[in-house]
Amino acid sequence: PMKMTKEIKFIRSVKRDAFTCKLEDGIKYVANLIIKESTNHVPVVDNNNKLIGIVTSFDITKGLALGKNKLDEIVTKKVIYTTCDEPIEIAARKMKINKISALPVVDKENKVIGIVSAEDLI
Amino acid sequence: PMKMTKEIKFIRSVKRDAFTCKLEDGIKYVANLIIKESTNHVPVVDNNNKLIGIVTSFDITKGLALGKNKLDEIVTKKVIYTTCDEPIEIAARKMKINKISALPVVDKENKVIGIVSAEDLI
Ligand SMILES: C[S@@+](CC[C@H](N)C(=O)[O-])C[C@H]1O[C@@H](n2cnc3c(N)ncnc32)[C@H](O)[C@@H]1O
Ligand SMILES: C[S@@+](CC[C@H](N)C(=O)[O-])C[C@H]1O[C@@H](n2cnc3c(N)ncnc32)[C@H](O)[C@@H]1O
Repeated sequence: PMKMTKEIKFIRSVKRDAFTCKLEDGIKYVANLIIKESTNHVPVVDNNNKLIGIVTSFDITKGLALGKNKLDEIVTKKVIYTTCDEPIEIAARKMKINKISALPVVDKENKVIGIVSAEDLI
Repeated sequence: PMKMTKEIKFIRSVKRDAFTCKLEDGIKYVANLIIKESTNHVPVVDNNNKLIGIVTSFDITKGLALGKNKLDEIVTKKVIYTTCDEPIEIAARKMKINKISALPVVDKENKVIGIVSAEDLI
């Protein structure tokens, strides 16, 4: 008889390119990046491309609502991320538990190599 | 032998409350609504609660980038929506094809009765 095995998918097969920024960039620069690349989530990286934060259109909206105009004031510094080897179900659960809709993908050195959002998993 | 039937899920079982606004509201009002209710997608309704547009944190970010400060200038008027009876796979496909991450849920009179986002479907 034929065996019914469910194929496990990993982040490697669904991730997209990430568009990143630095902490010294302005909010307007990030806003322009968001609309130019049609992406809501911009990982923040240091000079070695290592993940140090994330800023999203939600954060820019928050900046507008609360009158904050420096990127440093709206960046989320405790980032929830994923890796190429993670099963997509684990990544999906991370998003649901934390009420977020995207995860930067990092390599073993914590460098940003991509991003995956809820839309990529549905 | 036991039959393997895949249960079909409908939007009715996954939708959440929507927080809406009117065209005459200000961008700052909508920005505050977005962060207060922790939601990125705000359907725009008329005086009868009928769907006439949608504005998201992406649109507010676009407004900031392009110097637009009226809500009417950043609202998306051609809205892709769903209904309670739609299977979630159809809703998911609508999101993927249009590169959007949420759909307002409307009743037979086109009144907004909820919203569903990609995070609710993963
Ligand atoms: C908690 S969510 C709530 C709104 C909505 N569910 C969403 O996904 O945007 C908004 C906040 O999550 C943060 N965020 C988004 N992705 C994140 C991630 N991968 N790790 C940590 N925080 C993240 C954003 O910086 C933003 O301040
Ligand atoms: C095309 S998406 C691209 C960025 C990203 N994929 C996202 O979902 O925000 C951004 C635009 O989609 C629009 N949009 C979001 N949900 C929509 C919906 N249900 N129907 C029509 N337009 C929608 C927003 O108004 C915004 O201008």
